[in-house]
Amino acid sequence: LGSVIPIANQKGGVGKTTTSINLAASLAALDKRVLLIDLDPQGNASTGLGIDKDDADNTTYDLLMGTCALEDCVMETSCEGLFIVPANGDLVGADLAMANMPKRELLLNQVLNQYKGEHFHFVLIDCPPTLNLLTINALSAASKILITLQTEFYAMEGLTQMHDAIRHVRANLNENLSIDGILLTLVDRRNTLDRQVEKEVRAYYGSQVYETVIPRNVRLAEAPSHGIPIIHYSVQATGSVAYLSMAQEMLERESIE
Amino acid sequence: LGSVIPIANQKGGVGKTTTSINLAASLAALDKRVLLIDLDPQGNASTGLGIDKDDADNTTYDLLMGTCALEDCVMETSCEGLFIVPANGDLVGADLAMANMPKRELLLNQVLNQYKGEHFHFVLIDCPPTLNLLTINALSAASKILITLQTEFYAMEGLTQMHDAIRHVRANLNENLSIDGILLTLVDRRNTLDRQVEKEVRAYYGSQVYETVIPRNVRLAEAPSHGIPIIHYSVQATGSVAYLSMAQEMLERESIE
Ligand SMILES: Nc1ncnc2c1ncn2[C@@H]1O[C@H](COP(=O)(O)OP(=O)(O)OP(=O)(O)O)[C@@H](O)[C@H]1O
Ligand SMILES: Nc1ncnc2c1ncn2[C@@H]1O[C@H](COP(=O)(O)OP(=O)(O)OP(=O)(O)O)[C@@H](O)[C@H]1O
Ligand SMILES: [Mg+2]
Ligand SMILES: [Mg+2]
Repeated sequence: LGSVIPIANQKGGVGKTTTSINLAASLAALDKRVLLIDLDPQGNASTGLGIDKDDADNTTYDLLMGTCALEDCVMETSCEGLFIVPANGDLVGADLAMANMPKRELLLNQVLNQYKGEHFHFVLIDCPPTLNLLTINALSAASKILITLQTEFYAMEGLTQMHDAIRHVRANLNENLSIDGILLTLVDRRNTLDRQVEKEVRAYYGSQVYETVIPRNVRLAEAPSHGIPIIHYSVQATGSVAYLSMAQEMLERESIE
Repeated sequence: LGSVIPIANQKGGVGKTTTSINLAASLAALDKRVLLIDLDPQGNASTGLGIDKDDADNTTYDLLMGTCALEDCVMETSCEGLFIVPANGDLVGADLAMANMPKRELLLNQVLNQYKGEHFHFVLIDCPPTLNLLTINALSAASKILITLQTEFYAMEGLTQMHDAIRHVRANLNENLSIDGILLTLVDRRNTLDRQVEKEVRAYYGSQVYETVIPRNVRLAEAPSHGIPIIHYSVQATGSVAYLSMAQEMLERESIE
């Protein structure tokens, strides 16, 4: 498997799912083979890619409980080169079920290491809005983490908790965990607050912050109701251009490492 | 204690904290004594009301762990009639700590029942964006739940999971739990998607949906950076008018019961 990249932030509604779907689709459009693992009990990434969650044979829940191998959970999507492990309501309360399992933080890491199927350049993981065992599993299995950040007042305060969690995982579970970057989403530069927060984040986190920002664009909110990523819904929309350019920037950052 | 009302939705970023702070402040402005319990490890409601979280003696974590009584956790805010039990990072991972405690779902209910301090007309609870033990504790202690809903595509799919959780709590932990209502937030009626979702929600949930909707209003996103509710930041803003009218509607619904 290639780079395993959770898309995480315990702050809710900051574009994690929208980034998971559209970054995955953009990387696939740039000829990469991409697997998206939906680790959120809400299953928004699965729905947003047109998957009928109640129809899926094996889901992320089955994967974590060890009742099926990764190669048996991977489903095709309507996008060439993009595959998904879907999530449904079974995942609600999974963290409680996992609490008393041995190596409870490393369950996902274990199944990814045992994967014997066709190679993926990228494995993206859509995380739930909470620092629970599901998110800790994603961080423990990760090569690097992508943090999506809305330019809102509460953004900076959430970052310190996320950095604490990253330090804890790096010290105890995954010494290779690094930060891929911070992606600013839902940005509306007409608002003073947005401009102020962007300035603060760039001043504090420097080159960790992606040059590309994702603007607020209603096409991004509409695309999931059609079950397709924005590049297949409206390729000339500002949201499409932004995610394609962000995918390219990710590849450039990857090649510099 | 009066009505205990969690403000909940496992979907992230749908205005739970914004509603907790501004509904609490509006009820206080209408001469009610209100307690806001911050049950979110992010502690956004505490910060949004100007509380220095690291300065607080007793927090929601201490309350749940039983190391202090409710009357010892209540702090004043800058608003007359509005009090808070603050939250800080101690609450991160509290659900794992609670997982093996007896009556783990009823810890909050227990401390509320033992309260011996001055009467509150309302106890509002700001919930985290996940159906974990913290949110289950809030539902188990509740008289009725207020669900905030953003008019977005993912909104409807989240509601079914919330209703499942409510049915589970009502059957096993709190037979009196009812739904106070569904409040539409971040509404921008210029968008077709917003109008479509609003129509669907009202058609499906009928009178459970508040007449008052909370419009998208940048003053609501700015107020927390000043540590005050919107009615003290900019009383003529559309966000202030909306929350005052919503508070009045809540009181009217309460008197009809
Ligand atoms: N750049 C954008 N422009 C417009 N709408 C957006 C944008 N990004 C996300 N949205 C919309 O905002 C809402 C929140 O985004 P999304 O669900 O991706 O966030 P999330 O962080 O995954 O939320 P959660 O914390 O619940 O998992 C969704 O309705 C989505 O369609
Ligand atoms: N009506 C509104 N108009 C404009 N901005 C709003 C409105 N309601 C909330 N916001 C802003 O949207 C963001 C998300 O709102 P908020 O934090 O209240 O949601 P939440 O459901 O509590 O999020 P979480 O799931 O992380 O707890 C915040 O930056 C907030 O200031
Ligand atoms: Mg999401
Ligand atoms: Mg909140």
